[in-house]
Amino acid sequence: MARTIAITNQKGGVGKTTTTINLGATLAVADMKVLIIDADPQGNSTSGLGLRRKFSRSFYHALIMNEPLSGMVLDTELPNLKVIPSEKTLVAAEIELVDLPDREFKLKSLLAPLVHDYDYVLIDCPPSLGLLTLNALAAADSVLIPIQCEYFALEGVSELWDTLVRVRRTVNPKLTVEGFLLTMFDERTNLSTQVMSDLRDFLGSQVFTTIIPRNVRLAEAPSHGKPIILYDIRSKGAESYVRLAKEVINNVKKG
Amino acid sequence: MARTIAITNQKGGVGKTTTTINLGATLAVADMKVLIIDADPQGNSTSGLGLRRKFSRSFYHALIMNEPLSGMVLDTELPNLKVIPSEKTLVAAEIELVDLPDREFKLKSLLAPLVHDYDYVLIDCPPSLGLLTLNALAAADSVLIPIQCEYFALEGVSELWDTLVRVRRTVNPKLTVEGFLLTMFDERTNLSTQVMSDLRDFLGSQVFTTIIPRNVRLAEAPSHGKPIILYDIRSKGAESYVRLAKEVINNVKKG
Ligand SMILES: Nc1ncnc2c1ncn2[C@@H]1O[C@H](COP(=O)(O)OP(=O)(O)OP(=O)(O)O)[C@@H](O)[C@H]1O
Ligand SMILES: Nc1ncnc2c1ncn2[C@@H]1O[C@H](COP(=O)(O)OP(=O)(O)OP(=O)(O)O)[C@@H](O)[C@H]1O
Ligand SMILES: [Mg+2]
Ligand SMILES: [Mg+2]
Repeated sequence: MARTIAITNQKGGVGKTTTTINLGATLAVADMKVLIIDADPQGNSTSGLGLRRKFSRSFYHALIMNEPLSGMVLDTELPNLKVIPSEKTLVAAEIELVDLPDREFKLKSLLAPLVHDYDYVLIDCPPSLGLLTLNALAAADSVLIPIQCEYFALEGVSELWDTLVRVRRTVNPKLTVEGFLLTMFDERTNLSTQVMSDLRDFLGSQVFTTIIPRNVRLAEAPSHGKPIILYDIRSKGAESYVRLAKEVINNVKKG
Repeated sequence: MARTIAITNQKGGVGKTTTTINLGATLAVADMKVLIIDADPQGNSTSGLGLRRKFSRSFYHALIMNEPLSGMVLDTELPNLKVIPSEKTLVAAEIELVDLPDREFKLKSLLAPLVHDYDYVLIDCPPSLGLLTLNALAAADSVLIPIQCEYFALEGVSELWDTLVRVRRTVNPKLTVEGFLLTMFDERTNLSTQVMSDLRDFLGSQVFTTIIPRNVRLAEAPSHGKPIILYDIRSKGAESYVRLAKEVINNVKKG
């Protein structure tokens, strides 16, 4: 039975896609069967794995036209890593879902026939708290929240917290927090260190021990369509995502 | 008559808010009367200027309850800089606007009585191409597009381009491009230099000569509620936004 994790934060550019791709790829290398769902109309998880324009059906067709997800699963360079792709047609879904009954539960019912085939399902969310993200939160067992070590990112946490509380009360009472992940950490700046200590004080053990450093190899990898573990396994970026994968696997044991 | 500029890019975390605050503040110091409209439910332009929770009416009340914008203009530390604030209630506007007639033109009609009081109106957009951004694009004379010098940011340009073309054909035939602004440029990395040369080749003179370097003082300033020109005028960040303000002022002369 898969553990479904929504990777979300309405703040833009905090490392949601980078975490989805690289946590997914590292879990796959550790022999876990992983499915990535790209729920962002920007399609960055799709293109970051070199899959842009290599498909005819995408997440939009499942969500709005009710086509089964099993018909749109794409292979990647890693045998244990599969992807449900997205493209800009998904932008329309936010508006087209508004008038549908059960509009938050579309993804949850689409996923039901698939979860037994995987150990992890990771959902890459857009930078908003609209219906695409709500679908991911209703379908997920837990949320992983990347947080950039900067001021605006800290500010958004309380709003995200309010949303998670509301989601637990309405569409998904079982939703838990997988963890808060500090990203783009630059040990040379006071800002990073200050935000890190604020977050650890506020959120305690909910913050992953692993911190993702700012590392240009992570920003280069998507232009080669590869996760960091295939692009540069010796980089600090790859090392940090290997540590994160270990924490996530151990989290389940604690469960 | 004000020049209304929408600062937009659906890619998250590329420097939309940082550019709105710092271009606005620098124009204000150069004796221009500037109004910033925070059209993002995250309210980062509002909080980055130290104004969070210092108001009872915000952009949501104008957009959905038709209250006049003139009743919610806030002062800042700079006499020539004013702000229409936002808070998370604005999230609901994306859905509440869907069923309204003229849903894309709400902001344009709200702004009409105000534009004569200012030289520039800058609209900070959320990281999406939904109805809040469409309202900004329908009301604007031009768009300023911050682009991070990284792979995913380059990818999003073609989607943004499609949207701008569609907006010119439907809601705003006069919309022009103020310019593409390269942000968070790090001269030490090949990635930044490569993306910069791609953008200059694709977009030519549409790209501002001014480049905004990655500079931690820009990321620190919002936690003190100050634009960079008041937080650290000697920083590279402040210098680059002064150069940008000069280019924007000269653009109008050419315009
Ligand atoms: N640890 C890191 N070090 C350096 N660059 C990084 C790191 N993590 C992500 N990046 C880069 O920063 C940018 C933003 O990251 P990413 O696109 O993963 O964020 P996101 O939260 O998915 O953005 P959006 O809100 O637009 O979906 C990208 O160009 C990415 O390559
Ligand atoms: N030139 C720069 N150098 C260093 N940090 C920067 C720079 N510009 C912006 N930042 C920081 O990077 C982060 C993202 O910038 P900002 O919030 O302005 O982007 P945005 O496009 O408005 O994001 P969103 O898509 O969430 O609205 C912020 O923490 C900001 O302080
Ligand atoms: Mg993303
Ligand atoms: Mg912003």
